[in-house]
Amino acid sequence: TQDKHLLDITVSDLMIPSEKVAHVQINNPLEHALLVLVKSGYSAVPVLDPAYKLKGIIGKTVILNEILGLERFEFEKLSDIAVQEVMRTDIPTLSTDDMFVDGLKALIDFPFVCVVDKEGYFDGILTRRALLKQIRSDYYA
Amino acid sequence: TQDKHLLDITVSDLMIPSEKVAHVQINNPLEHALLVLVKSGYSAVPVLDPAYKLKGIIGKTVILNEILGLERFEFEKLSDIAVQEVMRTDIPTLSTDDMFVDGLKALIDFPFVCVVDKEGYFDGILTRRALLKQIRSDYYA
Ligand SMILES: Nc1ncnc2c1ncn2[C@@H]1O[C@@H]2COP(=O)(O)O[C@H]3[C@@H](O)[C@H](n4cnc5c(N)ncnc54)O[C@@H]3COP(=O)(O)O[C@H]2[C@H]1O
Ligand SMILES: Nc1ncnc2c1ncn2[C@@H]1O[C@@H]2COP(=O)(O)O[C@H]3[C@@H](O)[C@H](n4cnc5c(N)ncnc54)O[C@@H]3COP(=O)(O)O[C@H]2[C@H]1O
Repeated sequence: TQDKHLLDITVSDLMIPSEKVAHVQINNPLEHALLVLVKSGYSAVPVLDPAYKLKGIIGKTVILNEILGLERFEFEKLSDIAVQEVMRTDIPTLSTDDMFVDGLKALIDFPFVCVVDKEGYFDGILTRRALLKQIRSDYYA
Repeated sequence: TQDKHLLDITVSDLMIPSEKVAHVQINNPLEHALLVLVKSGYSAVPVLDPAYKLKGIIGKTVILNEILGLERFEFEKLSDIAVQEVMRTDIPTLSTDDMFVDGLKALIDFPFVCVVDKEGYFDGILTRRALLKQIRSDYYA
């Protein structure tokens, strides 16, 4: 993508493919999701169903908010709540053949945006870092 | 900044001023830092000293890693560790008169970058969102 003009770049040129994206399943308990988020270091990851369709995203803040009691963090609750009960579902998505500018608009309010096919199967994610790296190489071209 | 050309825009045109930035102090216990991060929803925030100089940044992952034991999250440890013991200090900084392209380069690997003056006093932060919004308005200009 070094020599492609910014306007000709598609989402599939910049996205991280699904096999390289950390994710959790809708039926996982929150304890598992928090471990995946802490071990990977990511703020939030996609949530998939057993058929590999995208269902939402889940982040550390939502999980910690769920267990924040009056006096302390109630960690014992983590194993009783499933990811699908607290995940965020009102999220934008992109398709592989969307253009660079569609990615730019979607990433203004989200650190990453999920890429799905026409039936909703998960293809990967587009991140702000990938977009900014491309803008930098376009700047210096 | 709508009508300024991208190349003429400075960091001070886009940054969030210090009074609007959530932060913690070097001597705060981790419990306080985690509460600020959960209540604000931010992944990481700047760490300042009592004189308002920048000392580092702290995020949810570092705090949770610190208390992750073999069997469970050991929450009781949160009140025994100070922010300055675990904060990250190898972070880039910008100054108010740096240009747009300096901000772009710094933000490729960091969701936000702290802005400081020549003596290290904290002026604010430049975020990826502010940069992307300016790129979008330049795109449509
Ligand atoms: N292990 C690592 N190695 C190097 N740099 C790292 C890193 N983890 C985080 N970063 C840096 O920190 C930024 C913010 O990460 P965060 O986890 O908050 O937010 C991330 C995370 O929530 C998600 N993400 C990125 N890569 C992912 C992956 N492979 N699997 C699942 N989620 C991913 O997309 C968001 C934006 O990612 P982006 O790359 O634009 O921006 C990343 C990247 O610049
Ligand atoms: N309360 C809120 N209202 C609306 N949108 C929100 C929001 N909290 C987060 N977001 C959105 O999510 C992005 C990632 O936030 P995050 O907390 O991981 O990462 C944030 C956070 O660590 C820090 N940050 C942003 N504003 C801050 C502030 N006022 N005080 C302290 N830290 C801030 O800079 C990072 C990048 O911020 P950026 O704006 O580029 O990107 C933000 C923004 O697009």
